[in-house]
Amino acid sequence: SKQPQHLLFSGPQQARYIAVASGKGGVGKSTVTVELAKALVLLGKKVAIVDADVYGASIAKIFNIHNDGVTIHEGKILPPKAHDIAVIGIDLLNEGNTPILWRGPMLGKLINQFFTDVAWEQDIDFMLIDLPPGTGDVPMAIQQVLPQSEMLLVTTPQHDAAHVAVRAGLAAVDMGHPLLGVIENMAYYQCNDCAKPQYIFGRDGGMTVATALSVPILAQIPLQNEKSNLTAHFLDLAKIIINA
Amino acid sequence: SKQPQHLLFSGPQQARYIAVASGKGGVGKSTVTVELAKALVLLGKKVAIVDADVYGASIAKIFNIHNDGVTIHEGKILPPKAHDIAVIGIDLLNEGNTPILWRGPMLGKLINQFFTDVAWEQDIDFMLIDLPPGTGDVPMAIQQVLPQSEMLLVTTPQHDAAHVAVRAGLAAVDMGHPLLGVIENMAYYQCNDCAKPQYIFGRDGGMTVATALSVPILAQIPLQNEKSNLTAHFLDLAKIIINA
Ligand SMILES: Nc1ncnc2c1ncn2[C@@H]1O[C@H](COP(=O)(O)OP(=O)(O)O)[C@@H](O)[C@H]1O
Ligand SMILES: Nc1ncnc2c1ncn2[C@@H]1O[C@H](COP(=O)(O)OP(=O)(O)O)[C@@H](O)[C@H]1O
Ligand SMILES: [Zn+2]
Repeated sequence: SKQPQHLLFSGPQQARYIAVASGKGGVGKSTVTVELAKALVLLGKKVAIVDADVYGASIAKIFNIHNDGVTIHEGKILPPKAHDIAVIGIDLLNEGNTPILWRGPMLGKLINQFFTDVAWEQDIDFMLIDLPPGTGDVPMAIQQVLPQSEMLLVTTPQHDAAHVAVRAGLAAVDMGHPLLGVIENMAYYQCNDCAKPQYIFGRDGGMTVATALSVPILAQIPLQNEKSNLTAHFLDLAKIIINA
Repeated sequence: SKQPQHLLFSGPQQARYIAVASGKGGVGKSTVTVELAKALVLLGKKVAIVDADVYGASIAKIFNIHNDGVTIHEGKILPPKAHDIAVIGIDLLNEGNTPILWRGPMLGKLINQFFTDVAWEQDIDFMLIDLPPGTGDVPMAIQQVLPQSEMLLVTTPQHDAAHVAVRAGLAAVDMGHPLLGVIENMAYYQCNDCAKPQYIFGRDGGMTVATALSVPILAQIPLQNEKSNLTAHFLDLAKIIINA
């Protein structure tokens, strides 16, 4: 995607940078980021994840990566790996558990740190960036460092989740980020007994976002506690994104 | 429950104070608080809710109460009402949308404010207190103001939600709060087509918490997007709590 580079930028030059956003928390944004990354790896791509959700980092937790302190190599941080995916986040840089109040220049500095102080391998194909929910000041800070990054929106079928996702999408478009499309998560539940799809959270969320932003619905991911049963859905999604 | 009163305590003297806690966010703690309050009102009780989740207040949002500025009456805040339930929370006291960094004495002062600066009606039967998820410093601050309050724990069937709920329960017991029991939320989904219960998130969460803390499972609330379909479940729960 050829990000314009400032001098210290250590991110991989040839990679596609895709930010994953949602309007509200709890819709499955981090789950989608992790499962999509795994599917891209299964298709032979080299993938890294930046957990930019500074207010509620969860990628390291999903991968069960503990903060044993980072390893420094030639002055840069070596990101830990899980499932062949390099991962960095505030919870891996930050000791302790204090709610983080990142504002203005502090926030810009932190986001920069993800792309200047980390030793990223240069042959990475996809850098996925897990954004905090909503439209706050982290997406702005990302925009400054990665003006060319694309964006994926995650919503559930629920009315309120879709409306705030539209707001997050409009804010991204204003900043010049191309929107790849919307992922409707928890879209239905496939009944174990009668195999009929159950639209527990309604049916319109994905369509509401897609129509409002004129973007495609890239996937409808079912409600499934055992995430390994979602592999086929995420492989389909990964193929669409690789060809986009 | 006859809380020991300091001079300025404005909470109702004869009310039962019940704190609603969970280990992690997103398990439905606030939804359970609101639906239980509505069921208690249907059974003729007078109810108020204190939203002490200072990091993620949501009770006013669930009731669609907007922060139009509070009304002051004889130097005290008049809590707004929805469905006959008086509600106060940081989002109704606080202008704007900044993430709140409440620590130590500031936090104690805020929690106190809920019980000294608000004009509570004295014939309230139940004061429900929605705690932040986890075991941080808000439950400690509540303990100081309301040493006799009882506690309800909310979990989903998921393994990780149950384990953190047990930790929240053990912390409450250490502080001398009697545990009423555990509510397993999103316990199952009643298939619309074949009516067979679907245990989407597994089956053991409530039982794990109940056994670890030697408390009863008070309710198993199904996954149901239309909350009005949960009335019967919450009426049963309210009857158990009134008689506890
Ligand atoms: N498709 C799904 N089916 C079942 N549970 C899901 C699904 N997607 C997410 N979850 C669960 O929902 C909760 C919230 O997901 P998470 O990815 O943390 O949301 P967000 O990042 O939007 O806050 C987690 O417990 C996760 O396991
Ligand atoms: N029994 C239920 N069935 C369906 N959705 C539920 C249920 N309980 C909660 N929810 C939904 O789950 C989300 C999280 O609930 P919330 O009460 O805000 O959780 P918490 O207070 O634990 O963070 C909300 O969108 C809410 O509507
Ligand atoms: Zn069925």
